[in-house]
Amino acid sequence: MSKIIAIANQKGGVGKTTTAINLGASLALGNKRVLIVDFDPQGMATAGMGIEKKENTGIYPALMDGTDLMDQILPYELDNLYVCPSSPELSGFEVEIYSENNREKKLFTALQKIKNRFNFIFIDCPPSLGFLTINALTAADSILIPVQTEFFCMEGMPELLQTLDQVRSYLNPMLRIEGIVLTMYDERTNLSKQVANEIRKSLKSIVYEVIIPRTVKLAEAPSFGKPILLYDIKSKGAQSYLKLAQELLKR
Amino acid sequence: MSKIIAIANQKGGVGKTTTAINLGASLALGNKRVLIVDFDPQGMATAGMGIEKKENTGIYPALMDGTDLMDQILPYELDNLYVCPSSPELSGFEVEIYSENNREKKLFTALQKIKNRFNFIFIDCPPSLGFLTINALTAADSILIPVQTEFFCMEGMPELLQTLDQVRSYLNPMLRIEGIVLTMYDERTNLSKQVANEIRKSLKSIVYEVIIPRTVKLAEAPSFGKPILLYDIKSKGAQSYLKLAQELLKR
Ligand SMILES: Nc1ncnc2c1ncn2[C@@H]1O[C@H](COP(=O)(O)OP(=O)(O)OP(=O)(O)O)[C@@H](O)[C@H]1O
Ligand SMILES: Nc1ncnc2c1ncn2[C@@H]1O[C@H](COP(=O)(O)OP(=O)(O)OP(=O)(O)O)[C@@H](O)[C@H]1O
Ligand SMILES: [Mg+2]
Ligand SMILES: [Mg+2]
Repeated sequence: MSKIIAIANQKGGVGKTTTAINLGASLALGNKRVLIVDFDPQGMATAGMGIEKKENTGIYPALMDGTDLMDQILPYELDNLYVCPSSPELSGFEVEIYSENNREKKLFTALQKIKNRFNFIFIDCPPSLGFLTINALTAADSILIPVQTEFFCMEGMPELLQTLDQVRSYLNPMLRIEGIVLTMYDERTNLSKQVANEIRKSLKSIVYEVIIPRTVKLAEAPSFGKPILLYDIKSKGAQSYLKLAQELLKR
Repeated sequence: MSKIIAIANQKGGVGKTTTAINLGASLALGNKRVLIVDFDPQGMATAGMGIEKKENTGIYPALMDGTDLMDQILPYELDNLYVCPSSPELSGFEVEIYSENNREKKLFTALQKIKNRFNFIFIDCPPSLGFLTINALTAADSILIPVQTEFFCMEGMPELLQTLDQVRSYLNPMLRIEGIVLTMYDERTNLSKQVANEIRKSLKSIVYEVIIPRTVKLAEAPSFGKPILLYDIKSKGAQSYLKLAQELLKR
């Protein structure tokens, strides 16, 4: 089995990168071969895993000058986990290939060549519905949508669902919703409870049972350049991502 | 006096919109005439102030078909505070004017016509260094940079500072840094303290003394469609934005 999942939500700071790193690591711990593709020019997944960002390495050269993508994939200190880093040039990708045919399918073509070497490929997307995210949705089998349990979180949902429809109509008819994961849940506040209930009421079965709590350890782990599993596996944050990995496999 | 300030940081979810709404409201309370321009196609400042997002209203028509910008500006329940809403069409703005000359100066031209009617114009930017943010930096006298006191927060700073240099060289030589405001500070954790110290050490005088704490009331206020001042003026969050307004005026 091999599945490509785009982790996307145009709202900023909702836990896309944190989910890519920690869900990826949790599945790798469960003996799945996992690749994390950092498709954000800011390279937060690259930095958060302690990898130095270097010019012209990772996904950008594999898309632009056709270097073999496998050559740009790095093994990680956790067995079964691999990373394809981002680099700053990625922010110029859209303008550089503006006039090319099939420009939305660049990532799809690159990932198809290596898809069978992994059980899961996660694509960490930037906070926008622009060209990079469209490329990711075109390459993906499904989308995983982290949603912060705060007020603004549902504001962007109509646009996101509309974008999925457009991608399905023109670029990737098979694109499904893998699920919605509630993040940064603060059990001390009513706001989180109210928002979580509202989302479950309106979106029911596509929302995962597991909720990711807001914890200091999850916010600290990237400063040590490690997934939470390698930073403190007994923490609430690590346990919640391990449970999310199990729920994802069950569906 | 009339000043245009872009509130920008390509990192998502750092408090750009929350700062635009609450700093704007705090200055209005202090008898400054303030305009908040929502320049994010997601329209979070519009929604967070309880304004219904409508097709083809606000900043987009004023930029595209030259309707008078003042006609698109709405008064707010707080005296001296005005809002120019966003609408979904704004996300197509870049592609629509791709071939026009001076496309980066569209917002500059529109705001120059009305600049003297306000003491402060805040432009709430989307989480990217793309076309909309470049337009905002070209129109602005200065940039206010919210920085979350968490690990990822400094990752994007080099790219942001580089972008400012480029905007200064080609589009807006007078662009200055108004300041950096530390947001979502959690005094219970070492992470916030460490990050805040690190930022002050490296960026010294451009970081405001006032720190915005992470509080539930600040997260809740947008769900009531109100700035924190109208939701709970005695709260720590409201008080911190009032102090930030005073510090901004002193500089
Ligand atoms: N469950 C959590 N508990 C505490 N902090 C968290 C949690 N999830 C994410 N964070 C922190 O919140 C911030 C935003 O998270 P993250 O960068 O993963 O979001 P994102 O959606 O990828 O942001 P962007 O839109 O900029 O790509 C980071 O500083 C991260 O460390
Ligand atoms: N000081 C604070 N305390 C608690 N919650 C906050 C604070 N500031 C912002 N928030 C909440 O954190 C989330 C992100 O804030 P906000 O939307 O202002 O950031 P942003 O930088 O504008 O995001 P985007 O990059 O998507 O535009 C929102 O849900 C907001 O209500
Ligand atoms: Mg991210
Ligand atoms: Mg915002």
